[in-house]
Amino acid sequence: MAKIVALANQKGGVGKTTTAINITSALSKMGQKTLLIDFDSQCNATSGLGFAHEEIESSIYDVLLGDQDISNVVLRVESSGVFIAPSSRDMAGAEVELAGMISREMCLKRKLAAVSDDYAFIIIDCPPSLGLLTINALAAADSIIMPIQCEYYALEGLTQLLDTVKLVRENINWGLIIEGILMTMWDYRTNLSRQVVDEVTSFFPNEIYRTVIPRNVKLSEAPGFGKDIFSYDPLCSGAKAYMEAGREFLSRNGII
Amino acid sequence: MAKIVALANQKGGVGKTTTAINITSALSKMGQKTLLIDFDSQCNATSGLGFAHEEIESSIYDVLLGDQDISNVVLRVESSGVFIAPSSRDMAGAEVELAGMISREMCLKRKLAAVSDDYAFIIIDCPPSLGLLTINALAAADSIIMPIQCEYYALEGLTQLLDTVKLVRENINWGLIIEGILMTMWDYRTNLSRQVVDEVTSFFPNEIYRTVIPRNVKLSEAPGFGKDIFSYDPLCSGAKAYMEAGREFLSRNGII
Ligand SMILES: Nc1ncnc2c1ncn2[C@@H]1O[C@H](COP(=O)(O)OP(=O)(O)OP(=O)(O)O)[C@@H](O)[C@H]1O
Ligand SMILES: Nc1ncnc2c1ncn2[C@@H]1O[C@H](COP(=O)(O)OP(=O)(O)OP(=O)(O)O)[C@@H](O)[C@H]1O
Ligand SMILES: [Mg+2]
Ligand SMILES: [Mg+2]
Repeated sequence: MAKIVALANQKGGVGKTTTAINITSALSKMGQKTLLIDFDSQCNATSGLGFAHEEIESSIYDVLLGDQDISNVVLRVESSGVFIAPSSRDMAGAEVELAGMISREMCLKRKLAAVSDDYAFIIIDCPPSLGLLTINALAAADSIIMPIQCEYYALEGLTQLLDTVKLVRENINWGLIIEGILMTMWDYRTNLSRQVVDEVTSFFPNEIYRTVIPRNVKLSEAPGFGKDIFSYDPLCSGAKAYMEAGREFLSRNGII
Repeated sequence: MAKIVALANQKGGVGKTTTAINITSALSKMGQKTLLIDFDSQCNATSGLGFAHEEIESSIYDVLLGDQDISNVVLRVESSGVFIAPSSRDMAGAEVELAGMISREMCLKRKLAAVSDDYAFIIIDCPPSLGLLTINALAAADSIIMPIQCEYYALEGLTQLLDTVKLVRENINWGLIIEGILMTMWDYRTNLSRQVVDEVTSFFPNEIYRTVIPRNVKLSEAPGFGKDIFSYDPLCSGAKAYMEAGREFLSRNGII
């Protein structure tokens, strides 16, 4: 029975995709078979792992709104052993199409049931909004990891995100818990990073991960080569931090 | 007759709000009466100019989906002379509510007509998606400024954004043009920034602004104090760059 984790935050550019790709890779490297679901019409997780959108014959869109089995769309990244259910441009229309369906919040959950026994973990990369796609991800998930950029606006959005999590827990998925808060793009040179981390720590002392992801240009270069950070530059501070975060994730789940 | 400019890019965190606030301020400082519309339920432009969401009695939501006149919701920022139509949390439900309305793409355009003669420019800060709110902004706009972060994923999203602009031009607003492409968060220390700028320049030699906005921590500190960059630190590289961008905007419009 896979544990399903949603990576969500409606604030844009906080490191959802970067975290989804690199946590999935770290877990795979530690022997945990993990499926990454690219649930964003931007297809960043798909291209970030090296799949051009022309190469994608069927995607998570065809699973969600068509009649494809999820196991038919899953691709394997040779170099890292990561499995991904790719996204496609069609996902741009998914929310409008879902809106008219019965039990529209539970579509993803129903489809994931078919592969739940094939993986230890399923990680869902969400788009920067709290619309029906993110709601579907939260409805399907056992827990949520909230990447938070060490910036003022990212802090502001936290209340809205927590309100949504609460709404989903009370109405759709009573078991949804906060897996953790991962601080991203920490810049040792600025006070702002320190202030934001201190603020989040004071509100969420238990949920905030000890591991903090530093700002590291290698993390933003890697997707241009279609590689996770471990394949791109295994010794850089970004790779060390994401491996650390993967370990913390497993230890919080009592696996190591 | 105000010129209406949408700040749009579905990629998250590329500097839409930072550009909206600081271009509006630069234009106001150069004697052009400018209205900023916060069209994102995150309310970042509203809080970035110092208005806490508890202070907002009525917002752009009440204009769009209620019966408020836009002139009744506009607030003035004392220190900088900037006018803003604030957002509110209600905007999170706006897309679903709009979806059921007749001529749902033209709601904003109809409402802006009432204040068009009161301002030289109206700047619309869009959310990180290509949903009905961004479509409304593109339908109401004369032109679009596309902030593009000097990063791989930001480059990837450009085609999708251009496809949407073309769709809006062909079906809803034949006059919509590209005002310009503004490169943001340029980091002189990385090759990535240079590569992305070169790539965008090769595709859009005329639309890309000569002015490039550097990565500058002051720009991310200012919203925490509710100030535009000119009120926060007028001598920093971020302030100089946004004043430069404001000047380039006016010169491209034949005003200076
Ligand atoms: N720790 C980091 N250091 C440096 N750059 C980073 C880091 N994490 C992410 N980035 C870069 O910052 C940008 C935003 O990150 P990313 O795309 O992962 O965020 P996101 O939350 O998924 O964005 P969206 O809201 O658009 O889905 C990307 O260009 C990415 O390469
Ligand atoms: N030139 C810059 N230098 C440093 N930081 C910047 C710069 N421009 C923006 N930022 C910071 O980067 C983050 C993202 O910027 P901003 O919120 O303006 O982007 P956005 O495109 O409006 O995001 P969203 O997609 O969530 O609406 C913010 O924390 C902001 O303060
Ligand atoms: Mg993403
Ligand atoms: Mg914004």
